[in-house]
Parts: sequence; structure tokens; C-alpha cells
Amino acid sequence: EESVVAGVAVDKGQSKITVVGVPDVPGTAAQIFTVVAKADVNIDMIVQNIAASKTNLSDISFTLPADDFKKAVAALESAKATLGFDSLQLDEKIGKLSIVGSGMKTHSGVSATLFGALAKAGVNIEMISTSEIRISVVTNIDQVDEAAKVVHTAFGLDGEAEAVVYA
Amino acid sequence: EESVVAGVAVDKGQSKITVVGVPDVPGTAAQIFTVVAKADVNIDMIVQNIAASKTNLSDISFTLPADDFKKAVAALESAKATLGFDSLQLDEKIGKLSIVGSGMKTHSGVSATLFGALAKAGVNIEMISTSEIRISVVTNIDQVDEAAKVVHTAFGLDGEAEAVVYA
Ligand SMILES: C[C@@H](O)[C@H](N)C(=O)O
Ligand SMILES: C[C@@H](O)[C@H](N)C(=O)O
Repeated sequence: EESVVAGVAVDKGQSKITVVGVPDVPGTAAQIFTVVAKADVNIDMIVQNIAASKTNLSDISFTLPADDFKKAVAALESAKATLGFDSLQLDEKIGKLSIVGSGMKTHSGVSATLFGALAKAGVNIEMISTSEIRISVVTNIDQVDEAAKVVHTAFGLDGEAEAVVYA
Repeated sequence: EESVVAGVAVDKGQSKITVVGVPDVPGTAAQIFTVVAKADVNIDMIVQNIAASKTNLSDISFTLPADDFKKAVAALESAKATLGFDSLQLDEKIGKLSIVGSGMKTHSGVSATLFGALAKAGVNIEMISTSEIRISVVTNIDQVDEAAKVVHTAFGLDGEAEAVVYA
């Protein structure tokens, strides 16, 4: 199946929260997101990688509208004893850049192109999350507009498609 | 915007590779996925969380068709010196469970329900990756069918929608 990259989306309206050092056992993720849901917080991306083999602890990150940031942090802090995390790693302003398209399940070449363009521009990739129709990276908010330009060029989208920019 | 969960998808045909302990600097992800692309490997999910603050090292995981597993491992092992990773954490058979729907950007309640159902069934969540239309978790392959049942029930999908099962 062919991969098609249709456009680039930039979102500069989000924050990121990482719940650091949680036990990799059933119930952990449920507890965290129940706390967040009860605080009436909207969520965009959730990213969790495998636990560290030595510690059996994992980190769970999520992004959310900047307007919900303080509310989410407060809810997690007050539940700290129950949730048992080590710390929260917070980033009130992040850049989220996505390439959107289709057939990206066969997309190792698409990923290599995206990551290569970012690397050449000196943009560090803080988080990666993908689906068949979207490859998203989190970057420093000050680098994301430049990142969008180089990614447009890398996929030959200049002059054809505008970056979709969210406030 | 309302969140709608339309169905549950189970995929038992994938493997997972984690490239452990890579420097969190521009170029790392590009190099890894260039090696993978050159090996002509198809990729499904890529998951990378933020680096560990003490070490500035990150882990990059990806899932792929089980048929591509050996080829991908071989390519990464032979590029080890260039890529500079600590180790590869390998899982030749994983379960991937997804809930598919729409409007899941406002989905903290949907995530809480999904993770809660898995927790109650004693299914450990190894990785999480989300988009507006899909929330995916990686589980042990032996638990994923049971996981699909409890998730169906949790979202009231019993009798209405069949789990979409990939070989
Ligand atoms: C880390 C977290 O995802 C845990 N494994 C759980 O199942 O809830
Ligand atoms: C870890 C990896 O994503 C690195 N930050 C990069 O930009 O390539």
C-alpha cells in the first residue's frame, strides 16, 4: 500500500505532563486517567513506552490544551499519594507537529524522511506517536514553525498545501 | 465535541522492537529509521516518550509485522556501533488492541474507561499510543483476546459490533 503525505499540521496551543516513575502493573494507567477525567480535562496524545527493565517503572505522558494545564497538574498533585508517582515533568508550552496522510502503516521511509528533515534543521524530537493517518512529534514550541517549513519542503508540499495551523 | 467509540480492533500479527538508551539529540530517530527503511521493513506504531532527565537517554519503540521482525533486528544489530544504542528489547509476539472511533481528542473519560476495563481483567498495558480516532495499547499476546472482550463490554459494544481481528 502506498504512503501518501497530504499535509503538515502545527499545534502551538498544547502543554505536556509526564507522570514519572509509575509501577508497570495493571491499574496504574486507569488510576491516572480517572483522576484526569474527574478534573474535567481534555486530552490529546497519550504516550507510554515500555517500562525500564531494571526498575519496572514506566513514565506516562499526555498532551492537553494549555487552558487545562493548571487544572490537570493540581489534580495529579493532590492524588500523588494514591497514584504513587515519583514526580511530574511539566512543559506548559510545547510544539506539536504532525504529518497527515494515509497508508502510513508501511511508512518506515516516511518516518525516516520526517525525522531526517527535523534533524537537519537541528530540531530535537521530544516525543513520537503514530497511526496510519498521522505521525506526530512533540518539539520545543520555539522550533515548531521552522520544523514545519523544513518538513513541507522534505515532502514536496511547498506551494501546494498550506500547513494547518491551530491557535 | 462528543467522543464515539465505534469498535474494538485486535491485532495478533505484530512484533515489537525497543531501541534502548539512545541519546536524546537531533539525528537519533532519523538514523534509526533510515536503517529500518533501508532494510525494507514495514512499520506500524512508533512510540517515544521524553528522555530520562538524569541520563538524557531515551527509548524508541516500534511495532511491525511479525514477518519483518528478524530482518529489522538484523539491520539494527549490524548498525549498533553507528546508532549507539545500549540494547534492543525484543518481543516477537505482541497483542495490539485498539478502540476506534471519533472525537477522542476530548477523551480522558474514554481512556479512563479503557484502562479501567483492562486493569479489572488483570491485563498489563505495555505501551500506549493515541490519536483522535484510535487509542491503541500493546499487551501480552496471550491476554489480548480476553482484553478485547472486557473492552467490548465496557463500551457497551456487545452484540452490536464484532471485534475486527487481523491475522
Ligand atoms: C504503566 C501502566 O500502563 C500499567 N502497565 C497499567 O497497566 O496500567
Ligand atoms: C530520541 C530522538 O527522538 C532524538 N530526540 C531525535 O531527535 O532524533
